[in-house]
Amino acid sequence: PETFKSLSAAEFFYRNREIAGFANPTRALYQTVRELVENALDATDTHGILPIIKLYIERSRDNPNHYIVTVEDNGVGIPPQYVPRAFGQVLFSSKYVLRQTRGMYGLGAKMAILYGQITTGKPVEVITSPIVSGRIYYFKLNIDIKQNKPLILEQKSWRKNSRWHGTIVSITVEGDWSRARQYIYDYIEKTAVAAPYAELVFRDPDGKVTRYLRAIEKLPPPPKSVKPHPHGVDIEMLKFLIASAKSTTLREFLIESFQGIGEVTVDRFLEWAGLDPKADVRKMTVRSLEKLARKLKEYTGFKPPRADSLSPFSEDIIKAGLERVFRPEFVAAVTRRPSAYSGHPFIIEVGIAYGGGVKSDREPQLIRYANKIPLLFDTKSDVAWKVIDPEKFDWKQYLVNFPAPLVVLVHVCSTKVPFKGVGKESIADVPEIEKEIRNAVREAARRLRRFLSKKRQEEEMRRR
Amino acid sequence: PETFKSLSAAEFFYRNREIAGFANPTRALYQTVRELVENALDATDTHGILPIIKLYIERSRDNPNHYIVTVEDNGVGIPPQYVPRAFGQVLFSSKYVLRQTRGMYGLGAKMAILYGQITTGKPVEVITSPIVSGRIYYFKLNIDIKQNKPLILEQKSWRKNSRWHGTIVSITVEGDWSRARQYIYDYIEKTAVAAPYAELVFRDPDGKVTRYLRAIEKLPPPPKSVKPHPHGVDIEMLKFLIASAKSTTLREFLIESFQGIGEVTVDRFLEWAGLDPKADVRKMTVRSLEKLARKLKEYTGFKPPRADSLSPFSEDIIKAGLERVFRPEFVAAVTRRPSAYSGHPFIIEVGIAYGGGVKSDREPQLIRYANKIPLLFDTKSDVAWKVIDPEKFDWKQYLVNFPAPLVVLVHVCSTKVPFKGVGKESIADVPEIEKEIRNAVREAARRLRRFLSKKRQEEEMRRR
Ligand SMILES: Nc1ncnc2c1ncn2[C@@H]1O[C@H](COP(=O)(O)OP(=O)(O)OP(=O)(O)O)[C@@H](O)[C@H]1O
Ligand SMILES: Nc1ncnc2c1ncn2[C@@H]1O[C@H](COP(=O)(O)OP(=O)(O)OP(=O)(O)O)[C@@H](O)[C@H]1O
Ligand SMILES: [Mg+2]
Ligand SMILES: [Mg+2]
Repeated sequence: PETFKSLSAAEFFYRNREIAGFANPTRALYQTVRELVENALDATDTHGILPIIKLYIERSRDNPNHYIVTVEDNGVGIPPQYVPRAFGQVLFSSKYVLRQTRGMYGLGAKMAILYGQITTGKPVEVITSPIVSGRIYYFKLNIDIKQNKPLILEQKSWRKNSRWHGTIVSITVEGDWSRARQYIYDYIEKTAVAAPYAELVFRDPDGKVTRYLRAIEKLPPPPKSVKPHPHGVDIEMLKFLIASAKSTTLREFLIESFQGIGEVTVDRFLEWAGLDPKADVRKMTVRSLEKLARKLKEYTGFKPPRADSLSPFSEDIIKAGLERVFRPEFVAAVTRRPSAYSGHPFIIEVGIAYGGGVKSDREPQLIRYANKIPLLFDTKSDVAWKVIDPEKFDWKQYLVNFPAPLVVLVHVCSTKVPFKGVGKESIADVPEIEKEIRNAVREAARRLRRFLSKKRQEEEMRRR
Repeated sequence: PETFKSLSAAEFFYRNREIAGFANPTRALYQTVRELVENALDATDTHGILPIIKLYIERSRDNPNHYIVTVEDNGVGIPPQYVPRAFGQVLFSSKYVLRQTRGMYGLGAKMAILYGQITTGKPVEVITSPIVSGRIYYFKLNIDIKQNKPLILEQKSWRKNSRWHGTIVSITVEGDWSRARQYIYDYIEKTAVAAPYAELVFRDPDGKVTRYLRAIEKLPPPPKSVKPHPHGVDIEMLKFLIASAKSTTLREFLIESFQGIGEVTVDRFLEWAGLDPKADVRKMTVRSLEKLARKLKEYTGFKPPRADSLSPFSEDIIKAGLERVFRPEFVAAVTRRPSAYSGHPFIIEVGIAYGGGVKSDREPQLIRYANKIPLLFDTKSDVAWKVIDPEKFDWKQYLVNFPAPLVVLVHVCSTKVPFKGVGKESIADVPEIEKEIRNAVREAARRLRRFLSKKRQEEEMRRR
């Protein structure tokens, strides 16, 4: 007879860790670095702090295949009452709100800690001090996988005698530095180039130190947390919003719970939809909720989704980054206006670099970012490749004939990037996103064409 | 200040449902069909029952974009005390054991039910009767997303006056039949062709009925549930096994908990590893567990993983299937011996069809299966494509020059197929699996070469 059983979320992701990027020691070492660095950047630039991030990878003295990965940041720190769950409970997070952050699942740090626990048995060590706090806190934690809760092995705190604030996380994992190193160096390089306002220091297992100094002193405005847009709504979301709303009438509920619905718009919408403004939302049947969800999705009169929940690179930063890495003959960058899919605002940015230090290749070299995170794997299954693939995009009409020295950078930023998997390596084919990437690439490619056509004319003239 | 929050597993998969294949109404309708059909096949052929599976998709009278998807099977049924959680609790399953089944996550049916609930508000209806039961049970259920538990809206049962056994599941979802139909027909066709011992009936929203009659009366031996192999072990798995073991000494624990470790092998292993057979496993420190895990992984003297936990198609079924669909000029099939990755047994099967009814194309046409499930999406990011891609596999040396009429079928079956995502569409690059696929393709390609070379010689002779 069948044996029925339930799993905790920790057990599920432990058994299926390849889904989160922990398929083998090479990918696991890379993913561990990523998860910690992305948390450190979220703790700084999302909070208006110029980041200082230090990454150390050192070989463990007990076992040459084990690596101690430590990341230190000068971020907002974590209140001590939340530290055990932040690092010991799968699906626990401060990023479950509508705001552009690198983190979104409440899983990343825990996956790295879990992987360390199952391959080396070593617990995670966390040192943290919130800006407002007068103390520094130390925790040594394990994850109780079956119960999905933290096990505190050690905990202490002491008075802070400096103005230090931030977090240090140290995890020991099985890894393969010889195979992972090219990806980790590439990831750190791409992160630094895209965040010139950050100072990054990286010391690798051979003791080699790489330092990226701050190139600009100005931090982009941090993204704000916002309310959902009505176009993203479904029946269960309505039920959740109703349960947590203060308002009880439909009219007040819509104004309170959504962005893009003001005093004037709400009355127009209710009239168009044929709904009663005074209806008690707590008494709505499933049938009326289904109708409300459908009408909210169809109505075109709401303001478009807000962009202040987003934080793009900017055309200057993209151009500066491409210049620095490639010293190309030509560079262009495009930051599109905000768009939306399923009520989530998003912005597409595209950069093109051509010639100069760019190597010639038989297809475009695609560099991808999502919410400022460099994406290195599964390139060909990403929606951005679907757009710029020479089999789909007519580069010839822009005077680019392969083999050619062409780099295309694509950045997707959103309150929710539709990744294909929790390992965050490639983006799904969302039609609105695909369309915007195509428009941005065309815009940048037109500028490339003007440059190439002018260059060709000058060469003609010189020949005569 | 940051707002910390935890999510239930149901909330997590509700918010990130694109990760499970529910990104839009087209994919959602397709995925709903898949999840129900795969459950029906697991309930039959895994239990020695010749499957009779009926799939109905009908348009809802309330809304032309809503579809009622119903699947009926003659399987083992579900004991009534487990029905609410089987369909109302995410991460609840009877397939969390080491045995080849289509299901593995404890998520599939719940995702379809969740999607129905959020797009149409309609609950799932389940009718079931276990073989041994004298009653038929009916349930109408919702999922309480926040609590991740079932809400029973209605429940009744009545005496069975026939020998019927099995399950009927009916879910109403938002869908897009015009876009989804080609994928659903393809999926049903590929499922039927690979399961000639099954009877499948499909009635689509236009009323069209497609019937696949049983072609063979003999069911392949159902896979057996087995113990883990020592090569898959990690520290946390050891802790779980120790907690549930009856034995207390290391020697007895190893024999009881693992496959491939017998009375003779255990003593040889313990001597080689320098471990004490009488050590009390319940008192082992993390350090000694880490050493035990490492030694178990390194030792090469264990028997290879067992194949009775697997259920491949067989070369006859593959050839018959390819003949039936393509009427090719040439067909070959290879079923490899069992191999293993991370202690999980797996078998690779490859089929080749050439010429005849196979259309000519500029690259090989890849048909993929995993644990008998047809995989239709993300083909180019699958490990099988990585092997047969003409850029990586020298088809010319097998006398195949593109464009050519070549179909390659690849089947990966395992106690755990390493899918890239919970939507089960493509398989990750596990080195052992990639190597076995390559060997199988070469074997089949060699037979193709003999055929093509002979054919070419005959054409030469006829020309003279
Ligand atoms: N360096 C840090 N500084 C401040 N807070 C942190 C830091 N690292 C982790 N946290 C907190 O711990 C929480 C859990 O982190 P974790 O990486 O597991 O999930 P996440 O970042 O929210 O989402 P994701 O799984 O997408 O990474 C974060 O939401 C954040 O509140
Ligand atoms: N038609 C059916 N007949 C018998 N049992 C069923 C049927 N459908 C579902 N079940 C039971 O309900 C459980 C949950 O199904 P569900 O599809 O959610 O998960 P799963 O099949 O175990 O894994 P996966 O998420 O990979 O599909 C199954 O494990 C099985 O025990
Ligand atoms: Mg994180
Ligand atoms: Mg299932």
